[in-house]
Order: sequence, then C-alpha cells, then structure tokens
Amino acid sequence: ETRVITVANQKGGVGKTTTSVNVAAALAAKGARVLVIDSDPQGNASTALGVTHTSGTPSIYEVMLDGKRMAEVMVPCPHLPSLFCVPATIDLAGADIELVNVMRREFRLQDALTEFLANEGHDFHYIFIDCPPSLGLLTLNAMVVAGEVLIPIQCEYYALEGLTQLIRTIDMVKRHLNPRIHVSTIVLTMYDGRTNLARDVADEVRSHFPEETIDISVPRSIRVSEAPSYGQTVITHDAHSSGAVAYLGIAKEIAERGRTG
Amino acid sequence: ETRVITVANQKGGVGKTTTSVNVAAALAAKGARVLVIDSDPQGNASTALGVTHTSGTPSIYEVMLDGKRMAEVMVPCPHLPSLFCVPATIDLAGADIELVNVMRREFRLQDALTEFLANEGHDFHYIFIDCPPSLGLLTLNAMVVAGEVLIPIQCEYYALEGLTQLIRTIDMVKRHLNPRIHVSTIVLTMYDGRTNLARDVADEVRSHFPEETIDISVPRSIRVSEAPSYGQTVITHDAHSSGAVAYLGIAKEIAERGRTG
Ligand SMILES: Nc1ncnc2c1ncn2[C@@H]1O[C@H](COP(=O)(O)OP(=O)(O)OP(=O)(O)O)[C@@H](O)[C@H]1O
Ligand SMILES: Nc1ncnc2c1ncn2[C@@H]1O[C@H](COP(=O)(O)OP(=O)(O)OP(=O)(O)O)[C@@H](O)[C@H]1O
Ligand SMILES: [Mg+2]
Ligand SMILES: [Mg+2]
Repeated sequence: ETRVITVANQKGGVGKTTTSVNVAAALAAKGARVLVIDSDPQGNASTALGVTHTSGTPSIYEVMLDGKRMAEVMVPCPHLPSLFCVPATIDLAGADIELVNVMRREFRLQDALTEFLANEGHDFHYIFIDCPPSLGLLTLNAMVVAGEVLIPIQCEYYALEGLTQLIRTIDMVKRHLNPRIHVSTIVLTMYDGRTNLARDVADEVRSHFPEETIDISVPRSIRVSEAPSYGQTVITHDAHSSGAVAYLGIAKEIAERGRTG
Repeated sequence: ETRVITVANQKGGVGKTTTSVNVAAALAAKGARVLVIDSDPQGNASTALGVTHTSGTPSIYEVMLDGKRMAEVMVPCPHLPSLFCVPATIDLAGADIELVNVMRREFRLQDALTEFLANEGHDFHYIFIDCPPSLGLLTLNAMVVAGEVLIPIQCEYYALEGLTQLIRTIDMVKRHLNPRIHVSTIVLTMYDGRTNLARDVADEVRSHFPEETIDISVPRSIRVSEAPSYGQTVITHDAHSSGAVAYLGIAKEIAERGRTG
C-alpha cells in the first residue's frame, strides 16, 4: 500500500521542503518509487527536484482548481529514475482564497490522489506532500489525504511555540475530516550541537514525542542549502556530506517504521 | 508624520519577526516612540516583546474582525519604555479565511490604524507590522496601510526565488489599493561571510536593489536566536553581541533615510 506522508509545519523556514525532497530522493536512490507533490506556491520543492515550474506549467493548481488528472501533470525528476514530481507554480498563490467558496474544498487533493492511486499511481511506494508555511486550505487538503504527517522541527526557540497549534490542527482534521491521520515522524533539522539552545529544544521535543522523533538529527550543512541552486537534492549533489548521510539514515528509519506499522 | 513600515516576505524563516522586533527595539532604545503590530498567528513578535498572547487575549484579531479600537489592545513592552505592541494570538489563525467574505476585507487594518493615528497614536514615530509567511489577506492588509515595505532576505538560494513574486504583489497593491507603498528597505539576514552561497546571494540582491539594500548585513548570531526564549529582543538581551550591533546600525540607517525621504 502506498504511504502518503504530508510534511507540514506552519512555522516558516524549518526545513519542510529540504526534508521532503531529500527523504524522497534517499528512498528513490534505494529503489523505491516516490512522488513529491509540491503544494507551496513558492515552488521550492520543484526547484530542488530540477523540474520546470514557471507560471502556466501544468501543476497542482490545475489539479485542485480545474480537476485535471494528477497523472497528466506529474513529471520525472532528471536525477533519479524512480523519483517523480507534481510541481507547484506561482499560479497557486491565490488558491487559499480561490478554494474558500469551492465545492468539497478540503477534499480536492484527496479526490485527485484517490483517482491517481487507483490508476497510473498504483505502484508508488511513497508520496510526500510539501506544504506551505500556513494552516490554510492548501495544508488542510494535504492533511485530509495523508495517512501520516512528518513534522520537521528546527532546533530554535520559536519552533516550540507553534507545535501545540499544529498538533491541535491535526487532531481537528482527525476528528472531522480524516480519521487515519497521525503524526508518524518528527525530524529535528539544522541541529548545531555546539549551542545550548539547539540541545535544549531537541531534548524538549524528544521528551514530548519519544516515539515519533527520529534518533538522527540533521546537522546544519552548507551542502544542503547550496544543492537547490544546482536544481538538485543533497543526495545527488554530495552524497557523502553530513546532511546527505543524515537524510539517508532518516529515510531508512522511515522505511523500517512502515514495515512494522 | 508616523512612518508605517510593513515587514514582509512570503518565504518562511527569513527573519521577518527578528528584524521587526530588533529594529523597533533599537529605535525605541534611542528614544523613538515605536509600536509593533504582530499580524502573524504564531505570535512570535509578541513573544520576543515579552507580552501575553494566549488565546482570548485582546489582539489584532479583535481589531480586524470585531472592529475593536487599536488603542484598547495595545500594551507596553516591559523592557523599553517607549516600545509598545499590538499582540497576535492563535485566534488569528482562521483570519485569512474569515476575512474573505467580510466588507472592506483589504482595508480592515487601514481603517483601524487611521483611527488610532488620529487619536491616541498621533505621537508615534514608527509603526512596524510583522507579517506571516504568506501573501494572503493578513499580509495584504498590512500592505494597504503601509507607507513603506521592509523586506528581510535570508542569504540562501530559495530567498531569491520568491523575490519576484513579492515585488509583483507590492506593485499590484500600489496600482489598485495603496499608491503610497514602496520598498524602502532591504535587510540581508543570517549572513555567513564564510560561504560562497551567502556572498553570491548578497551580491545578487545588492546589484538588483542598490538603493534599498542596507549596507550592514545581520550576521548569524546565537544571541539573536536565544533572546526570544527570555521574552526579550537581542537589543535588551545582549546589546554588545554582533547581532545587536548590526540591528542598531540598521535602525540608525533607517532613521536617517526617513529624514531625507
Ligand atoms: N540541514 C541544513 N543545513 C543548512 N541549511 C539548511 C538545512 N536545512 C534547510 N536549510 C536551509 O534553510 C532554509 C529553510 O529551509 P526550507 O526552505 O527547506 O524550509 P521550509 O520549512 O520549507 O520553508 P518555508 O516555510 O518557506 O516553506 C533553506 O534556505 C534551506 O536551504
Ligand atoms: N541573525 C540571526 N542569527 C541567528 N538566528 C537568527 C537570526 N535571525 C533570525 N534567526 C533565527 O532564525 C529563525 C527564523 O527567524 P524569524 O522567525 O525571525 O523569521 P520569520 O521570517 O519571522 O519566520 P516566519 O516566516 O515563520 O514568520 C528564528 O528561530 C530566529 O531566532
Ligand atoms: Mg518550503
Ligand atoms: Mg515571523
């Protein structure tokens, strides 16, 4: 069965995109068939995966607003044979407002993905959905369709503040829209072990979420942040960097957790 | 005349909150009368300024949705006598959707601020509005009321991607909603001069926006990111740190630019 994992956190710049693309690439590098759905109007995941996403390119916008089939907008990523992407373009910027008065507004992505998985998408092992930094209708759609949520948490003080709100939103989705959803994975990002702040935040998160929090934290690594400027993930840009090694280990842990359910 | 400066960038985690509160504190430390309006449901600016913002606290939500007067929700910041804050609470999280079908939805903040500046707020020198990481109705409201926009840009690759979209949105606001708005200030944040990436991004921004970009970049500094955990700005937490020195210099430059217009 295909695992649908939504990567969400309304706090900005915590590593949602970086975690989505690098975990997806690490799984694909090991042979899994993986799709990344970019649902952030900034299109950062599309950039890191090396796919075109200029305005007008068929994207998640047409899928959610015009009812286009997902298989029609999905494109392969140039660097890994079993990695695919549904891009996001700037056209998505107005979607949060445009979706407000549309039929089944919370279920647009769910309807599209159900049809995809019943057809061309039946042999995908993983689907990751990269969310924008908000809890609006784009993120809500991603939570309605997800079987699990992966929460990246930057080891910074503000990161803790938003966590309660995020967990509450997931609980609300679970009660009213999608009973299957649960937080399966928490990844600590941009961890700098030399600072007390990072250690304190990491300890706090691990004590509250011991099961969900992956043992490996992602260290701050320049290779990670420069990879998108080459249209690559760090896995293909520099597989031996500390960031790539961490994401490969995290991907392995995520794969194993799935096996034991 | 009061300068109303909106701090915006839809890219997450680029230093909008950090720049808003620290520039505001630096100006207040030199005697200016300054108000920070927190319009991000995460309430990070309220945290850094040491003011309560639990759900139900009178906040920008009541001002924009219930027509409460701004003077009624404004509170003093404990650490600096001439620094004030209109807090944001989690109640604001639904505002982007709630505002869609409300009268004068883009002008709610403008209406409230105009009344405030005509009454209790007439003697304020600066008003900073901290925006959430999106271009939805909360940010749009902040752009409609602003005389100027300050754009913080993190020295990272993704930071450049979103700039065109942001500038286009400001142009649209200028044409249809607020002819006075202009990008007055660009601040380069989390600058690490040891990396090519940071230097390349900084050079790129300075070459496109030579006038607007402030000469001083803000270095990455642990004192900056730990200050909010004490409910403080870096100006009051550690005034001699590299981050505080940078923000004091940036505040001075912003003040001087205003004098010459
Ligand atoms: N481990 C890391 N080491 C160094 N830089 C990193 C690391 N992880 C992420 N970054 C950088 O930090 C910035 C924020 O990361 P990213 O864009 O993935 O966060 P996000 O949560 O997707 O942001 P947004 O909220 O805007 O969607 C990016 O410039 C990215 O390159
Ligand atoms: N100069 C700096 N040195 C070190 N850390 C910094 C610096 N500036 C900002 N930070 C940290 O980086 C993170 C992002 O900054 P901040 O929250 O101000 O960005 P933002 O744009 O307001 O984010 P959001 O998009 O979520 O509103 C915070 O944890 C902050 O403490
Ligand atoms: Mg992102
Ligand atoms: Mg902020």
